[in-house]
Amino acid sequence: GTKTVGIANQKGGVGKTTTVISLATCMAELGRDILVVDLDPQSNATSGLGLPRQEGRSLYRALLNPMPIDSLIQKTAIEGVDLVPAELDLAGCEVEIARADEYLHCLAKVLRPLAESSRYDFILLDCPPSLGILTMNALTASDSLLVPMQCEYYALEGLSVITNLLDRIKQSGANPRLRLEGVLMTMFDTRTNLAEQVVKEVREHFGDAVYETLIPRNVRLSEAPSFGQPITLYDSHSSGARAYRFFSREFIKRARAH
Amino acid sequence: GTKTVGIANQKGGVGKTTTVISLATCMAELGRDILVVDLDPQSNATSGLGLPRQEGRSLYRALLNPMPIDSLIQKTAIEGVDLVPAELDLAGCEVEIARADEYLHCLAKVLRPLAESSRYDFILLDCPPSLGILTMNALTASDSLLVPMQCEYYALEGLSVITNLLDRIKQSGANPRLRLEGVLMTMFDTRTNLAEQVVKEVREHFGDAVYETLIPRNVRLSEAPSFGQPITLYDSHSSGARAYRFFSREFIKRARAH
Ligand SMILES: Nc1ncnc2c1ncn2[C@@H]1O[C@H](COP(=O)(O)OP(=O)(O)OP(=O)(O)O)[C@@H](O)[C@H]1O
Ligand SMILES: Nc1ncnc2c1ncn2[C@@H]1O[C@H](COP(=O)(O)OP(=O)(O)OP(=O)(O)O)[C@@H](O)[C@H]1O
Ligand SMILES: [Mg+2]
Ligand SMILES: [Mg+2]
Repeated sequence: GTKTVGIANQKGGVGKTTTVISLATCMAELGRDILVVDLDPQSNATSGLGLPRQEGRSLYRALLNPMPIDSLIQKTAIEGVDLVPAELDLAGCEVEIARADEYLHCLAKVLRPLAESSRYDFILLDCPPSLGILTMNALTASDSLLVPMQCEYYALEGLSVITNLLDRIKQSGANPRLRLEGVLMTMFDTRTNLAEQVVKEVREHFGDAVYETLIPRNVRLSEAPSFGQPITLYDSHSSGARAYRFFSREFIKRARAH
Repeated sequence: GTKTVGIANQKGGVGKTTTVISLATCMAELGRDILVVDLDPQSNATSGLGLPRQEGRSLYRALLNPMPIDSLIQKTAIEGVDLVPAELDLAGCEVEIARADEYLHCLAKVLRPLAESSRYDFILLDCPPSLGILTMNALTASDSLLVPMQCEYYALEGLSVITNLLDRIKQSGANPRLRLEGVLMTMFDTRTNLAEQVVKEVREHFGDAVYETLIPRNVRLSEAPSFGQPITLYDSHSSGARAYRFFSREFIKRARAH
């Protein structure tokens, strides 16, 4: 069946959106069918996949009055990658969702029929940099959580916050099946000791949950979004593209094992 | 009197906290008295200034039952820089504040007596990466807004979002005096064309609002927080320390002009 994975970290700028887009396109190259759901009002995953921000086409209405999301799914330029886009108003719906009954389950209700239809191999949820209602909904709707983690000190401080939230969501009964898919180290800068130290410390705390693959800091990854292209189209031979291809194979192997 | 400046940008990881800490310490070197208020539940400004995250010592209670904040102010290791720390529970208070009357003015009420006492030359508010209740409170309590802006494409997309919010807060009457203090370009990487293009585009849209100073990408800035020190103590001769010292003089000159 379909596996739903939330990509979240409340620390900003750690590579959540870059990981969602790159993982989706690399898995599509390996023949998988992927749906990306952009839950961030900034709609970076939407523009990074080359689609315009379209007011009125996001999950906003579906979250408040659960309806099938088929009508919201759009094709992207990448074979095997579809998208539910975001819009700015998504930020406003957090206050409205908070007043709904079972406010944590709005997204799960909308995604469940799709997940059960096995139309996609993976559904990837790109979360905003906060632990607000949209991220909580994503964790409640997910089978597992992937945490991109920048090789910097502030990001290290925040890692236990998101993993504690995973435990709370699991233990509260909101989503008993939720587990940690893994921790992906990003923006690894070979020129500094700091990156090595952070990786060492994360491996000590999280052991095997940390992927082997280290995503290097690579300027081509930050150039690609300005062309609305994933790294595999923008510069297929870059160190960023190679690292995400390596990661996507490691991700599939591990995801299949559970 | 005291000037209150909100440092905000909903895009994550653009250098908000680094700018708050660096600007505070560089202005203290020039003899100013600065209060930093950490409004981010991640409490990075608190740890970056060398203080532990202390549950029960943040603004949380003061925002819900307005009380003088003198008891929350802590001294830091830097002469001339005081801090109101953050704690994780701050995230929880957004939902509670939303239910309060005049929910946008909670922070303004708490800070007003302090601003009127002229005990500090500047009060700097470090905001979380979102446009939620805490950031809206910060903009309502501020005289002006400083927007750190990473020299990357996704950050460029988001710039009009925060400046539109400034206009709405001003025009709605929530804070008629609010103005744009300026846009500071951060993490400028001299090795890439992308950074040059982004700076050029921002200057075209925002003209003189963009500071002359460009903060370079400098690994020493990302190492300093792991020692709980601002850049001026950690590596006073680094390109990061020099750039923020240059910026602090430009900031004071412009702030005094209004
Ligand atoms: N490995 C990398 N090397 C260089 N630049 C990168 C890398 N990964 C991401 N970037 C760039 O760094 C910035 C932050 O990445 P991204 O936007 O993906 O993070 P995020 O966690 O989704 O941010 P937010 O918290 O705002 O949602 C972007 O400008 C992106 O292009
Ligand atoms: N000019 C710079 N050069 C290199 N690294 C930097 C620079 N400025 C900030 N950093 C590092 O980049 C990361 C992001 O910076 P910072 O945490 O200050 O951004 P932020 O906007 O406050 O993030 P958030 O959105 O999570 O609050 C941190 O690890 C910081 O140490
Ligand atoms: Mg993102
Ligand atoms: Mg910050």
